[in-house]
Amino acid sequence: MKVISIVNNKGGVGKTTSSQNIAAALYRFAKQKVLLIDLDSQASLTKCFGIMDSFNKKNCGNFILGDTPFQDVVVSVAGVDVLPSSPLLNSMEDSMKSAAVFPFNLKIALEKIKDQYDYVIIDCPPTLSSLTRIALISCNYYYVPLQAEYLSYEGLRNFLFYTNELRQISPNTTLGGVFATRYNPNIKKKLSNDLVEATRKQLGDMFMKTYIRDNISLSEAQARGTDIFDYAPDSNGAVDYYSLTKEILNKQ
Amino acid sequence: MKVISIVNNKGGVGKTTSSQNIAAALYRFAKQKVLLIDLDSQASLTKCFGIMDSFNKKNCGNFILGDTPFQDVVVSVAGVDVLPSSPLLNSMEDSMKSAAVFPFNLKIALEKIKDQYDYVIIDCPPTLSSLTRIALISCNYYYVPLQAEYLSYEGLRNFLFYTNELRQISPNTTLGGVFATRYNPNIKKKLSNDLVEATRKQLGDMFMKTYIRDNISLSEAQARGTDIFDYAPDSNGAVDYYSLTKEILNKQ
Ligand SMILES: Nc1ncnc2c1ncn2[C@@H]1O[C@H](COP(=O)(O)OP(=O)(O)OP(=O)(O)O)[C@@H](O)[C@H]1O
Ligand SMILES: Nc1ncnc2c1ncn2[C@@H]1O[C@H](COP(=O)(O)OP(=O)(O)OP(=O)(O)O)[C@@H](O)[C@H]1O
Ligand SMILES: [Mg+2]
Ligand SMILES: [Mg+2]
Repeated sequence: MKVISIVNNKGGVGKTTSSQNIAAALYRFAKQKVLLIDLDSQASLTKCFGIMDSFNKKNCGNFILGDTPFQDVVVSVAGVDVLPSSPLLNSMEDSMKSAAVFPFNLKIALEKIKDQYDYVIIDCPPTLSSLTRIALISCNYYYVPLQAEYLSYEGLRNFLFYTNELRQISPNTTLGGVFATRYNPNIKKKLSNDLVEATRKQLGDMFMKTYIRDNISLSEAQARGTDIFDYAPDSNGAVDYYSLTKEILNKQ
Repeated sequence: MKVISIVNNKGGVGKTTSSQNIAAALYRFAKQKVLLIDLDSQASLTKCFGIMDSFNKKNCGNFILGDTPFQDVVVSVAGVDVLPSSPLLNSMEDSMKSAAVFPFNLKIALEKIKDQYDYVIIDCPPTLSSLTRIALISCNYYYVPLQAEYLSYEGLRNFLFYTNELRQISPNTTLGGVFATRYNPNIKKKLSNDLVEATRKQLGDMFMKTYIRDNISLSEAQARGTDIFDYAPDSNGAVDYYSLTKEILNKQ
């Protein structure tokens, strides 16, 4: 079982959109058994699959804390399994931090289900909070979506510095790659092209060849509670996430 | 002195861009003395003013904790004063939470400087963390930027529920309004128009008449470390933030 975290402390760069569509591509095209974990109390990923988050339902925090069996938390939808989030996840963070095994809580919890899935994809919140650390420590690879804009680019250096430090306590946690989102080299936005080129030079191979173009169908699909391959299979969004997933599979 | 927080736990909706340009408009057009506080450890707002965040400089956390005098933290730039952020702010959050006065830390700290400014604008991180609570409790009004997209719209209900609960311990904290960002009603994106209409119906007067159109000059200005009025005074971004600031001033 391979565990992948989609992570970036900058907000709104496409973490949830990438988690959703990479997982869908792994299932639809590579026939992989996939578990998605929504570690963000905003529950965006949960909503993208049409699962209503609510205070009285169990969430991924219950599985991580071990107070509820996996089967009573997981939801199967459109061929993938989802450990949903809810606003209550926020208040569970303190109990995770005070557990004896922190920050290895999720890594240990995932041991219990390692024979059931080929891939686990973890959508992270836009912070360097304990939930993001728990996700980074539990994964083999982390991928960083980068919006081709100044603020997202500026924050990348500190973020990669932080994740690299983390390897001292979790040597298995490896940067899978950084990829551009909402980027369209053909629209002559000089700033975006300059930022992407600068990142490519700095990161070399760690900067993925595939980029995700701006495509309204991606958010339209989410409003309908489904993935891009189901909603608009011929769109730029579908083509780009298909080739990004292929590039991820080739790197493994 | 009026204190305004720009908040939304959804990431990437324009909190930093709005904080920067509302503050700049208050100074340039309404001749107000403005203090900006960057409560996000990503330090986006700090970078928007060309201030390099670094580990060895004092940040707004030092002022809130009271270990450094205000004058030794504040930076004056382009007519406004900024209490900058740095990656260290993240680690100061725990000391703020354990202070006797939590979560009134900032409210109390601002008492010391209340004769020096007309407005304080606080840029918040994309979470419901303690830093966001500290900001909400210290402000008179909070304004919520809303991207005209499904995930941002979906999260609004829970967010406003949370901020409304907070009024039980801070009755002065009032919703100033919600405003649409990166919205362009003329581009026939049916989903965006539907979401904006739905929000307008739900919120009535609380949904601001001014919306901010998508405008690349806003991020280009940030890459140059300045505000939109200095970089592109005739752009849509400048026109929209001017009228939004006017609408905010009329509401006070
Ligand atoms: N390539 C794209 N083209 C068009 N819209 C996109 C694209 N990627 C993401 N979006 C939209 O942009 C918004 C932000 O994306 P998303 O929510 O996935 O980012 P995030 O990094 O998960 O945000 P947060 O920091 O709040 O968790 C969403 O409304 C999403 O539908
Ligand atoms: N109206 C707009 N038109 C075009 N670009 C915009 C607009 N508003 C914001 N942006 C850009 O979108 C990105 C996200 O905006 P911003 O960083 O201000 O959001 P935020 O809510 O502060 O994000 P975070 O959740 O990470 O704090 C930035 O690169 C910014 O330059
Ligand atoms: Mg997300
Ligand atoms: Mg911001």
